[in-house]
Amino acid sequence: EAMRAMIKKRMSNVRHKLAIISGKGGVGKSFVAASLALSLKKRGREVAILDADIHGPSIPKIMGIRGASMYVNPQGDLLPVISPSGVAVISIELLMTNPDLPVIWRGPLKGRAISEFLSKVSWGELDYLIIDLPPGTGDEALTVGQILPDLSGAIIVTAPSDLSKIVVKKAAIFCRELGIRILGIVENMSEFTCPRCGATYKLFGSGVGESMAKELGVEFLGSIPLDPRISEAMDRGELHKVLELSPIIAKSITK
Amino acid sequence: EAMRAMIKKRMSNVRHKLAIISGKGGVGKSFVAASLALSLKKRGREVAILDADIHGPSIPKIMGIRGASMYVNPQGDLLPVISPSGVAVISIELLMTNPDLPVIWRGPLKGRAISEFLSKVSWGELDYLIIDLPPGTGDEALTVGQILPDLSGAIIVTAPSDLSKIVVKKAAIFCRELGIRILGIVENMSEFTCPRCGATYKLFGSGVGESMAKELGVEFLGSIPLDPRISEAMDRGELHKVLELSPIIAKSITK
Ligand SMILES: Nc1ncnc2c1ncn2[C@@H]1O[C@H](COP(=O)(O)OP(=O)(O)O)[C@@H](O)[C@H]1O
Ligand SMILES: Nc1ncnc2c1ncn2[C@@H]1O[C@H](COP(=O)(O)OP(=O)(O)O)[C@@H](O)[C@H]1O
Ligand SMILES: [Zn+2]
Repeated sequence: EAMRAMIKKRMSNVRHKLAIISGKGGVGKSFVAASLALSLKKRGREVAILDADIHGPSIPKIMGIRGASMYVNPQGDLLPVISPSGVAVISIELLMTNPDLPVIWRGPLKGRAISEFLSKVSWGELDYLIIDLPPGTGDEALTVGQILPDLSGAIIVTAPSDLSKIVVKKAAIFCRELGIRILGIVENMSEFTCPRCGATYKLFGSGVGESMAKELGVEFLGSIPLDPRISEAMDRGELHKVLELSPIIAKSITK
Repeated sequence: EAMRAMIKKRMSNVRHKLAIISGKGGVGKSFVAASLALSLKKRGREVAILDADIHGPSIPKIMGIRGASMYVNPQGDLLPVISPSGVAVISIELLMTNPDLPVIWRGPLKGRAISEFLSKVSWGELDYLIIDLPPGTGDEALTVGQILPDLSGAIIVTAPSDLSKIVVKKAAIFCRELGIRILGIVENMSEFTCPRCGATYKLFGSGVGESMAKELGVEFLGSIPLDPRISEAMDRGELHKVLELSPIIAKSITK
């Protein structure tokens, strides 16, 4: 209908649309989405992130713009907030007068919010649109998968535990069912190295990323260590300062 | 309507109903829910867990019964699966012929599934019903909060990062809005101690659980260390073997 035509028009200036999905919460989806966007921007690309997590938006905080607001221009276009790094950000949190309040919505409203973002936002000329999907295979992921024309693909993020593997596998099957190409798998928080004595620990298990990539016949993009400097940088909105801790992010860009 | 009357009848033999909530995924909600249920069972109580995470059910795996099935008796009651520890388990995964497949449902179906569980399951005489809620403040949490009569309260689980704190705070406000009593806050994965050299690291930040408890005027139940033996035990369905690693769980039981 009219909405789809509008989305098609808005998306016509966006070259690549990448979804970051995991199914399981807390594996580092927002971390990978934000790191990917920052690495692309560093290489001179025009980049925006859509925070599709309606209940737990964390992209504004990670990008250092918590408390900022999105505005509507006289023509009725929704304008992204440009973060200090130059990456444009769209998030439900940037529309709220009080970002502390929970968004207590049932499915239909969440689907509506996502389609409003895709049809009303003036994205401008973009090389990459990165979409940070929430945990689960519900309304938000379905709306993105069903109404976004020619999604370039999805990067799947997993943690090393069997528990994560089981839930993340469901996200892979979800992509297959919706015809979304899986660009590869990233394993996050793979190991921790003690700064004092150098001993390395696999805190959550091991080998899940690689074995899943084999099982699904997709590329294993690599693993990222668990490093307290990453969590600290995310809490401070300074992820651009620790990008070198996850070299595989830049590698996955060339996909 | 008829559904509510049915739920009231089913719940009349259940003494305490506790919800385990966090808002943010991956902080250890399922770990706390399962540990609480196992600790209560060890003290001779009759306990059941309702896995309300429709998209990412992990309770069957944690309780060692992945692949089992729930059945319906001749009177049409849905029967829980009794895990090796004696804790009864209800989960969408126990109704699926292939537990690997994703549940790709929009909000209304998820709300329906939760109310079906609460009205069709023959819970028997229970001292405690523990409800493991999924991340977010959407359909599943709303349905539980709105249709479960006299919920005894909710335990909030957070990880030590600011990022978790922001999303978890939304869950606390959600509880307040629905009139659900907050029994206390548990901080999980607070620190890791290197087994080789004894150095302790706050991998995700610190002090969030305590400061949130103060902010909300609720009890801080304590913190649980990040220990690879916990993740291993969860992946093997042997959490009962490592209960002593989180002594605060038993403490929160007396609430
Ligand atoms: N490689 C890492 N090292 C240390 N902390 C990490 C790492 N990846 C993620 N984190 C932390 O783990 C938590 C969850 O990450 P997040 O990106 O929010 O996951 P998701 O989007 O999957 O819920 C955050 O507090 C973040 O700071
Ligand atoms: N205290 C802990 N120490 C080590 N691993 C933990 C701990 N708590 C949780 N985990 C691991 O972290 C992951 C997330 O835990 P889970 O209980 O599934 O979180 P949630 O239910 O909030 O998504 C699981 O792989 C689990 O094994
Ligand atoms: Zn050490």
